[in-house]
Amino acid sequence: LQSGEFLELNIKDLMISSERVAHVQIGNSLEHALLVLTRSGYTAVPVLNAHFHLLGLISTPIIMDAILGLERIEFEQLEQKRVEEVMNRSIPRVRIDSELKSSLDLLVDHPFLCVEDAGGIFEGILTRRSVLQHLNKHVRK
Amino acid sequence: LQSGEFLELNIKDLMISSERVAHVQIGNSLEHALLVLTRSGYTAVPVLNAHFHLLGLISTPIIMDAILGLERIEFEQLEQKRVEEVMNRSIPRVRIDSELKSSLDLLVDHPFLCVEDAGGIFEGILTRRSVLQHLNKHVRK
Ligand SMILES: Nc1ncnc2c1ncn2[C@@H]1O[C@@H]2COP(=O)(O)O[C@H]3[C@@H](O)[C@H](n4cnc5c(N)ncnc54)O[C@@H]3COP(=O)(O)O[C@H]2[C@H]1O
Ligand SMILES: Nc1ncnc2c1ncn2[C@@H]1O[C@@H]2COP(=O)(O)O[C@H]3[C@@H](O)[C@H](n4cnc5c(N)ncnc54)O[C@@H]3COP(=O)(O)O[C@H]2[C@H]1O
Repeated sequence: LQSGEFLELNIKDLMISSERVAHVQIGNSLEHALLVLTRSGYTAVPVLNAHFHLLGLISTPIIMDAILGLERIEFEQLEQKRVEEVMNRSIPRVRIDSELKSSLDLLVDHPFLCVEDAGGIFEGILTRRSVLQHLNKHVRK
Repeated sequence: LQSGEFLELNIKDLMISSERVAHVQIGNSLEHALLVLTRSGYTAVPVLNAHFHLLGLISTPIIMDAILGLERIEFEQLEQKRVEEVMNRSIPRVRIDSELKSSLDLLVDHPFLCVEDAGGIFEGILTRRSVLQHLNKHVRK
């Protein structure tokens, strides 16, 4: 397993392209977001605006925490709240032309990274799975 | 990055020991499970029995899918259903004395692996994060 070889692949080759990424739009309710998450089966997805700029991340933990009252989970709040009120805005962004090495650092703490082009347009996501699959191939040699 | 060196570490050294692992018990309701997940902030945790044997996995996607009705999410069902009715029973198990190499294979498709001893007692979990952190150290050398 040579680290040079392992790190040679581009982010573009390892990422899931934007058209295959489940996401929600700014302005959507938490109810809509929860339905998107439930139907896709994912626990977290990107939040984009109409111009396909990345604004943040919404996840089931974030949604559940937002409606956790003192006595019970207040499910009626799901229709009342919007994704922008609770989403995680401080997420790392990776440039599509950057080195895989810096992404490896970030994937230690993030299950996936959002990839952008120079103009800030959402290009896709780089997941732990794809990097581990790539690593596994190299370790097997 | 030498694969021999990278794979030398034991599962025991990389895993999160059982006393630090959030989990639910067989017999718990989905409402209890959802509260455990929400408070811990995790999206999936192991399901154990009273003897600390691993029985399955419960996650927010599984819970949400179980209460997703035709018209709306039927939150009242959370109190009615138990974890054993919906949990994922077909989960990989890793022996604490096994090689890291075989775990690497499994971590491509599973965010964490449950670790057991020879008697089937739950010992802890091996997460993608800990393996990626370990890999990252070796790549940086
Ligand atoms: N429908 C499915 N088919 C096959 N395997 C599935 C699956 N849903 C989940 N998994 C497995 O479970 C892992 C965790 O998924 P999670 O939804 O929590 O966390 C995911 C999710 O938040 C996000 N993600 C992955 N693919 C996505 C997509 N197409 N659209 C939106 N978000 C995605 O990236 C995180 C890490 O993904 P990663 O692939 O590394 O890791 C995934 C994958 O190994
Ligand atoms: N409280 C927290 N503090 C810091 N970082 C946090 C965190 N909660 C989540 N994360 C980050 O988010 C990743 C995905 O967490 P998730 O809960 O979906 O998926 C988790 C969860 O299902 C399970 N897990 C991890 N630690 C656990 C624990 N102590 N008890 C029970 N389950 C745990 O293993 C999966 C993969 O964990 P991994 O560490 O690789 O990856 C974690 C970690 O990088």
